[in-house]
This record gives sequence, C-alpha cells and structure tokens, in this order.
Amino acid sequence: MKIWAVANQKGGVGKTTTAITVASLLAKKGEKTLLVDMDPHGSLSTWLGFDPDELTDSIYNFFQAVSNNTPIDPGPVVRDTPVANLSLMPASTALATLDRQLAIRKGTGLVMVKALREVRERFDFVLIDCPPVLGILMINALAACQKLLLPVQTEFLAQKGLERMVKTLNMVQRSGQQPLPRIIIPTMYDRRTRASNEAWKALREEYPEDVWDSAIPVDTRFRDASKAGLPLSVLYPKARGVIAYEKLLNDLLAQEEPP
Amino acid sequence: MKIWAVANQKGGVGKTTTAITVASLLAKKGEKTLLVDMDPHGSLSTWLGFDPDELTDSIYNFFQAVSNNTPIDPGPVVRDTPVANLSLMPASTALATLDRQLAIRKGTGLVMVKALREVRERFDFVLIDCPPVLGILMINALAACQKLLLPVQTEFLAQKGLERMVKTLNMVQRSGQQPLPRIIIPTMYDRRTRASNEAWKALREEYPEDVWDSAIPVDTRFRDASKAGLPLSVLYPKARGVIAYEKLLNDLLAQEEPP
Ligand SMILES: Nc1ncnc2c1ncn2[C@@H]1O[C@H](COP(=O)(O)OP(=O)(O)OP(=O)(O)O)[C@@H](O)[C@H]1O
Ligand SMILES: Nc1ncnc2c1ncn2[C@@H]1O[C@H](COP(=O)(O)OP(=O)(O)OP(=O)(O)O)[C@@H](O)[C@H]1O
Ligand SMILES: [Mg+2]
Ligand SMILES: [Mg+2]
Repeated sequence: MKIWAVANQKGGVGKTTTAITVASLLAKKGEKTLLVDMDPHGSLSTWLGFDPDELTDSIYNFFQAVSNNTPIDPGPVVRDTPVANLSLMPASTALATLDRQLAIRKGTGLVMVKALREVRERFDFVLIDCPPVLGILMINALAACQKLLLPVQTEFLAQKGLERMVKTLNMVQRSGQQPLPRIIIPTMYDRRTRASNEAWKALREEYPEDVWDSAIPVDTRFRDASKAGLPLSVLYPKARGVIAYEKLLNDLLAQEEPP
Repeated sequence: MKIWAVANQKGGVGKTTTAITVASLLAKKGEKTLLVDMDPHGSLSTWLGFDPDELTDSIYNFFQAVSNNTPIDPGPVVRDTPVANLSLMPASTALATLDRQLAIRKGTGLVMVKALREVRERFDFVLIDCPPVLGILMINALAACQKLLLPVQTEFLAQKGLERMVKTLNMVQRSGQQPLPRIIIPTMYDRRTRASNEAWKALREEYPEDVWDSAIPVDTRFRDASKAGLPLSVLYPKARGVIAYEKLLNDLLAQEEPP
C-alpha cells in the first residue's frame, strides 16, 4: 500500500483538488484507493457529500481511541464514495480541538500510522489531504506517508510560503532517517499572465531536484465539480485540468519502484 | 480614524488582495491610510517589498511591550510604502509563536487596540489583514476594528468555510455589545462558470443582510501586481478587478455615518 500526503501551509493552493483528482484517476485505473481528510475544515469530505459538522464517525475516532487506550477500529470510519474503487475516511470539525487537547501525550504523532496499518490489505493507494497549518494533524500525515505532494500556486506570494514549508519539513524531518521524497506541483498556471510564467521559472530554478517538469493549468471547472459532489475526472474526463493531473499521475507512478 | 479588518478562516480567498486594493484606493482619494499585516506568513508585507523573516521591527514589538510591561512605541514599526498616503505596520514570522506564548496573560486581546490608539492622529483609515486561523492575532484584529470585511470565493466549498466563520464571530462577539458590522464580499467571481453563479446566488439567499450587492471578478493581473510589489490600482488603474474594488469602496464609504 502506497501512502502519499498532499500538504502546504499556505491556504487555497489546490491541496484538496490535487488529492481528490489524483485519487479518482487511480481509482479509474482499477487501483483500490483511499482518501483521508485530515483538515478540520473538511473540504474533501464536503466535496464528496459528507458534512464534517454532523459526522459521528471520522478520523477523530482514532485519536480518541489512542487517548482512551482502546483499539483503533477503522470499520465505521471508512465510507464509500460515489466513485467506484474510491473510499474516504472523512474529517469532522472536532479535529480542530486536537491541538489543544493532545499535544502533550506520547504517541499522538503516530495515530494515523496505526490506523492506516489496519487497512493495508484493503487498499493499494492512500491520498491524505492536509490542513493548511502545522499541528498534530499535519505531523501525523507526515509520519504516515512515504511521499509528499506539495501544490504551489504559480504566483509570487506563494513562493515565500513554499520556502517556509520546506524549512518546516527540514525541521520536522525525523532525524537520522532518509528525507521524505517530495514533489513540488505548480498549480493554477495561467500562461497569459507574465507573473505566472515567472513564478514557474523561479520554482524550477530554486528547487531543480523537487519540481515537477509540468504544471496544472487554471481550470475553473474544478468549481463545477465540487458543487456537483464529484471529482472533475468523473464530471468532465477531458477537461484540461484532468489531462494535466493524468500526466502528473503517470510521472508519479513512473517514479515508484516496483512494489 | 476608521478601522476595518479583513478576515476569513478559509485560506486563499482574497483577504490580502482586498486589504491592499481597498487601502490603495483610499490613499489615492487622499486619505491617510495605514495597512496592518497581522498574518505571520506576511503576504501583505512581502507584496509591499518587506521580508517577514528578516524584519527587526514589526507588530510583534507591541506584543513584546505588553508582556514586558513597557510602553507601546509605533515609531519604528510604521513604514512608508511605494504608494503616497499609504503606510504599513509589517508582520514578522515571530508572530507565529504568539499563540503558544501569550494565551494565558490578561490583556493580550487588546494589544492592537492600544497600538492603534497611539497613531489615531496620523491616519484617517486603517485596514487590517488577518491570518487564516482563529488565534491571538485574529482576536486582536476583531477587538480593534469597527467593521469587518469578509471575502468569500464564489464556489461551493468556500460557503461551508463562511458558515464556520460566522459561527466563530458570534462566539467571539463581545457579549452585550452591538454585533460588529460586517460585509460579505464575493470574490474571484467567474461569470462563465455555473458553480460561481450558483455560489453567489446562494450567498445572497443565505446572508441577505450582510452580502455586498456586487462581486469582485476573477482578474489574474493581481498576480502581476504582487510580483511588481505594487497594488493593482497603481499598476493597472483600469483593470477590471480595480474597477470592482472602487465600487466596493464607494458602497463602504456610503455606509459610514459622517465621522
Ligand atoms: N487548477 C485549478 N484551476 C482553477 N481553480 C482551481 C484549481 N485548483 C483548485 N482550484 C480552486 O481553487 C480553490 C482552492 O482549491 P483547494 O480547496 O483545492 O485548495 P486547498 O489548498 O485545499 O485549500 P485549503 O488550504 O483551504 O485546504 C477551489 O475553489 C478550487 O476549486
Ligand atoms: N479577484 C481575483 N482574481 C484572481 N485572482 C485573485 C483575485 N483575488 C486574489 N487573487 C489571487 O488569489 C491568490 C490568493 O489571494 P490572497 O493572497 O489575497 O488570499 P488570502 O485570503 O489573503 O490568502 P491567505 O489565507 O493565504 O492569507 C493570490 O494569488 C491572488 O493573486
Ligand atoms: Mg484543502
Ligand atoms: Mg492573506
């Protein structure tokens, strides 16, 4: 089972869009795929028709189990979605309280490692959607994943945000271990805007090892998709945003060694 | 002196863009205008050419003064910008540590009220750019302002974020006082996308009292502006994004009672 996390401390850069689109394309290839929503705002869960304010079972269950010393049971948390081969562990707004409650207990950084171990026979791929802040939830996602996808808007202000994210990663990096493989994904690229071209060029110059060699273009149909409660790859399979994510996924799969 | 804060817990919705554009249009009308960057990520400061990682004087000075019980001195913090009549109190990344340090001391919610009182003879308008999380900095901004500008992207997922923001405001609302006047500003409106139209309609239906009767259209030239280190109103005064913000400002000024 491959576990990829999608993260960036800057808000609104396309994390949720990247997670749902890549996961839906894996599901379309016949891979059993699990999406995990670790953002208390629950955009991913909302996109797929779940209400983070109302849910009784969510990934919050796992954190409660660890602090109550009871077994982790993914059963009631894993939900079907409208897409074949695609399941979801939704978020609930209760997750927002975690940073205040659990910070001091041992082992709270490994809750998701344990929860995902329970489902490793059922899924081929896991995509984790992260919140835009560094806290218990992001730490759990970084600990559980084997690869990190970093969407970055192709604009000047977002570059500063990426610098800070990379510094954070180096800080959180488990000392002594291999650095987490990561790929920087330029998003919302608009070839008509000079600033977008310059930002993409600057990313390639500053992070030559980590930046993907293409970019996800601006495609306002992503908004239609979240309104319709479906991934864009299902709503408009030939949309230019989907074609770009297909190329990204093919490049990501080519990077993976054979399982 | 009028103090307006621009806030929304959802990231990437146009808070910084709204703050800098409205402020620059006020400056253009000849009003002495102060921008305050209360986001530890410092997008506003970066946009105007300052580096939040390097600055020695920032609004962080005020929080230090309050915890050390020394007088608040705005002198070294207020900086000139490339725009006439427009000054800035920049952010520094040190602000990110405030929530962990100060939460328990009395009076930390009123630091900005005190700091802005010191400059009330020098400025006609103050625009505060807020971070995308609820914490000490947002609490300070809400305590200091007389009106709240809430940018919301015209898309389905952002509406859920607004619901939560409004709930938070009602929670933080100082009990017994008049509710803080607020205006919801639909941003990044794209009339070609059905989802954008439906989202705008839904905002008008759900918040008939608070929603502005127009919207800020998508205008990718905002990216050129942040790259150039200037407000868009200075770089392309006739850009459609600027025209829309001019209408917003006229409507906001019409709402203000005579000072
Ligand atoms: N390639 C794209 N072209 C146009 N719009 C896009 C694109 N990718 C994402 N969007 C839109 O941008 C907005 C933000 O995207 P998304 O919610 O995926 O970002 P995020 O990083 O997950 O945000 P948050 O930090 O709030 O979790 C959404 O309205 C989405 O529809
Ligand atoms: N009307 C608009 N049309 C097109 N792009 C816009 C518009 N307003 C803002 N943007 C772009 O959207 C991105 C996010 O805007 P901005 O930084 O103002 O949002 P924010 O809410 O302040 O984000 P954060 O939560 O990170 O502080 C920027 O790239 C900006 O240039
Ligand atoms: Mg998201
Ligand atoms: Mg901002």
